[in-house]
Amino acid sequence: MIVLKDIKKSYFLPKVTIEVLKGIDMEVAEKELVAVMGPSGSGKSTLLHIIGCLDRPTSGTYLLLDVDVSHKTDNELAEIRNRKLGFVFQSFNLLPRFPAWKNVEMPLLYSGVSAIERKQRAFEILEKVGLSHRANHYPNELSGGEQQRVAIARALINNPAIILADEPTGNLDSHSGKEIMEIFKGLNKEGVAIVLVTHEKEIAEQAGRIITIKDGVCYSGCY
Amino acid sequence: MIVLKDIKKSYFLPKVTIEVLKGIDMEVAEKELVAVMGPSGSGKSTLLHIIGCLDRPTSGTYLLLDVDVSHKTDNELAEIRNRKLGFVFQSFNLLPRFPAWKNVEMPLLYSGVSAIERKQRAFEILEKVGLSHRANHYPNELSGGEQQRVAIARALINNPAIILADEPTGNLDSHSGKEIMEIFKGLNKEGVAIVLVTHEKEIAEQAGRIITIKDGVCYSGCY
Ligand SMILES: Nc1ncnc2c1ncn2[C@@H]1O[C@H](COP(=O)(O)OP(=O)(O)OP(=O)(O)O)[C@@H](O)[C@H]1O
Ligand SMILES: Nc1ncnc2c1ncn2[C@@H]1O[C@H](COP(=O)(O)OP(=O)(O)OP(=O)(O)O)[C@@H](O)[C@H]1O
Ligand SMILES: [Mg+2]
Ligand SMILES: [Mg+2]
Repeated sequence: MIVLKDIKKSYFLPKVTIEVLKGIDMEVAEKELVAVMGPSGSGKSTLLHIIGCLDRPTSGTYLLLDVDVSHKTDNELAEIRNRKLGFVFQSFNLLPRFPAWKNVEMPLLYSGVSAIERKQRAFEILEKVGLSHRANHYPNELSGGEQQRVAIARALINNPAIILADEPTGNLDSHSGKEIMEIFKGLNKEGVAIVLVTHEKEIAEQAGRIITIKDGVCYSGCY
Repeated sequence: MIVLKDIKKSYFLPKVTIEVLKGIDMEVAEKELVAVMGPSGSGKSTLLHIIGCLDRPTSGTYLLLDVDVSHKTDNELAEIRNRKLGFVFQSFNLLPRFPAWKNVEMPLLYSGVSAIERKQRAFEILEKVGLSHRANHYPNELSGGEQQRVAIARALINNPAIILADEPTGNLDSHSGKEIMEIFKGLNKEGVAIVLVTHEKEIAEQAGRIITIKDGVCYSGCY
């Protein structure tokens, strides 16, 4: 499902080049639930953005669902992303001028679902993450943990084949964190593959495998 | 140092009023290091914003450093805030068009310190949080944990009497989290009072006292 071969990523700044990923070799099979751990600044979000077709690697080969995506156009990548992937960003990326439920329905706008059905599904999924009482709040009227749950709901709304989540429980108390993990584990049992970045040991231990990123390479748990 | 008496806070939305704080009675003495815990959405950030003079309570009395701040003007509150308090926001609030070191020196702009000394102190404090190698990066060129450490450095630069930190280790791996707590504990030994919101049990246990907020009131550890 996800195959990375010698993936490298550098950022070219005016005075210096930052080599973040120095040759990542790893795989995620269908229906797997894997956790990614590593020190702050080690390249976890960078890796997740590449897996999620949000950023391009500097070099290397990436096969997603048996298709070589290293040479796809931006439009083709957007098409794959919108149909197959659900993304929970580390910084949430909610649209400030829309209430929670409109943020959640956003991915459906491109898939031809009617406005009535979009709204209904948005409210259903907000209920699932325990936030139906905040559906009409704008992002700046929500707490940190509530914004995070809106971002999680948005990633689930399109019934994606793969969920990529970047510290999805970082702003949640342990009870809310457990609830979110139960949702992810439930979806994984139904066949959804999940790649989840976390700093929390007790979250990572619930995954089938822990991939550790260190000094720009896959250090352990790569296959 | 910090005395709250029957503090209430409601948000008045078009169709509904949200009562967040329903009568908080609590105190923090000089040189204390206290942790605040509670479920997501229970009002921890709201409480910290009121203690930090960033928001006004709907009713109740608040004494900061023996001064009743409930009736101060906005300018007077800003003056107290800039001279006495250091704030680490849950959402970092870094200025996107300035590099890390300029974000860090920002609080010194109002205190008449020369540009040369501001820059020097900014680089020193970035070194303290382990980020001198990223001093020239803009916020969107930093990882989540690195942005958090810039926000922490900014809160420390002005040698505040009180530090208010909202989930300061939420985006950090356990090693970086420990380093930040060592900095806070070192400052606390030197006499700085610290109020820190966290969801992480092993962080809260390092404080002298744990204040729990539930259903809008101080549930335990209030004095
Ligand atoms: N500007 C606002 N308008 C309306 N409601 C708000 C506003 N800001 C916060 N709220 C509501 O107030 C409640 C408390 O928010 P607060 O940010 O203090 O929670 P918190 O305890 O910090 O939660 P978390 O652990 O998720 O960060 C939330 O339920 C939130 O929806
Ligand atoms: N646009 C950019 N330009 C330059 N450097 C960048 C850029 N984005 C990220 N970096 C650098 O790349 C490194 C990896 O960043 P990344 O966000 O992948 O880390 P991370 O493992 O997710 O860390 P955290 O646990 O703190 O979220 C960091 O050291 C960061 O400074
Ligand atoms: Mg990250
Ligand atoms: Mg909060």
